[in-house]
Amino acid sequence: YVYHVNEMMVSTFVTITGQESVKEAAKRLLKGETNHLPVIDAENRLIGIVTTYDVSKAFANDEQDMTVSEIMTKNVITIAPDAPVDFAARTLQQHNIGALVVIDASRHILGMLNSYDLGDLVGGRG
Amino acid sequence: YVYHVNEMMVSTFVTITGQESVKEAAKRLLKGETNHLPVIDAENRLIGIVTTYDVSKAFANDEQDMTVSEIMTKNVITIAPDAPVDFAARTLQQHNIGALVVIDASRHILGMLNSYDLGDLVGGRG
Ligand SMILES: C[S@@+](CC[C@H](N)C(=O)[O-])C[C@H]1O[C@@H](n2cnc3c(N)ncnc32)[C@H](O)[C@@H]1O
Ligand SMILES: C[S@@+](CC[C@H](N)C(=O)[O-])C[C@H]1O[C@@H](n2cnc3c(N)ncnc32)[C@H](O)[C@@H]1O
Repeated sequence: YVYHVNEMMVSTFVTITGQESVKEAAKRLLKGETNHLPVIDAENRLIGIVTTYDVSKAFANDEQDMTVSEIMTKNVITIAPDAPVDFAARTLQQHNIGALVVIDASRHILGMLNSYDLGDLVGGRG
Repeated sequence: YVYHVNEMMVSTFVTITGQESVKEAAKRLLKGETNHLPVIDAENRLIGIVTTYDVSKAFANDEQDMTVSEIMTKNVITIAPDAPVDFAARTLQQHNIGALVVIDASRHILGMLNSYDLGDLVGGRG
């Protein structure tokens, strides 16, 4: 049996828009108990991602008074819901990131795939 | 063949001490390009962990002027270097965290095991 992304992703997630503050992003990451916050436009389409890494970086560089769109990563690494999870796992590893945004053909968010959610699928055997 | 933690961990890592500032933690996380910063005492033993999540949380709660020891997690989830990786992967999943600190019997740090480094081992097959 091959697992697909839509079987391992979480479908409850928090989002934010680009004009919000970095402080608001920090509050929403905390409320959502997550490291990853997809950024959406007025039509709910994915336009970026802001993480606890980006908030920490803004604080380190005295840029905490910027907006989300100024500190977010615009080129989001995404995945389709029907992709196999081993492909997703390799994508996470290649990009050195902790989560992929699962989107449909019109860039609406379907869920988030976190690296630590793949725990069950790690075979000890090579 | 069963993979062990010491074959998948990274042995280069940055650390911090408890009396440093949250701002210094943010700078070191950025320099190390990591989300996880083990906290060590004067004898280099592990006493806590501070992550980009903790820095973001401190900023959200206006506690960014605190010290590392005031915002760090003291009960660190660790793992032994000879543990099998499938056990490590399940531990990451159970605690909803992105990395384990690999320590020896006297709590000296040997490396860090990141969830996304396990990508190769995720089998698509159940
Ligand atoms: C490359 S990682 C390096 C630090 C650490 N390894 C981590 O997991 O965050 C940090 C950067 O990755 C970006 N990032 C995280 N998830 C992403 C995703 N799905 N697509 C694009 N960028 C992402 C963040 O915006 C952040 O600037
Ligand atoms: C429980 S996670 C929840 C957010 C998100 N899922 C993540 O991966 O960070 C956030 C908390 O986990 C803690 N943490 C991260 N790695 C840890 C580890 N190896 N041992 C103990 N706590 C850890 C951090 O200090 C932080 O307060």
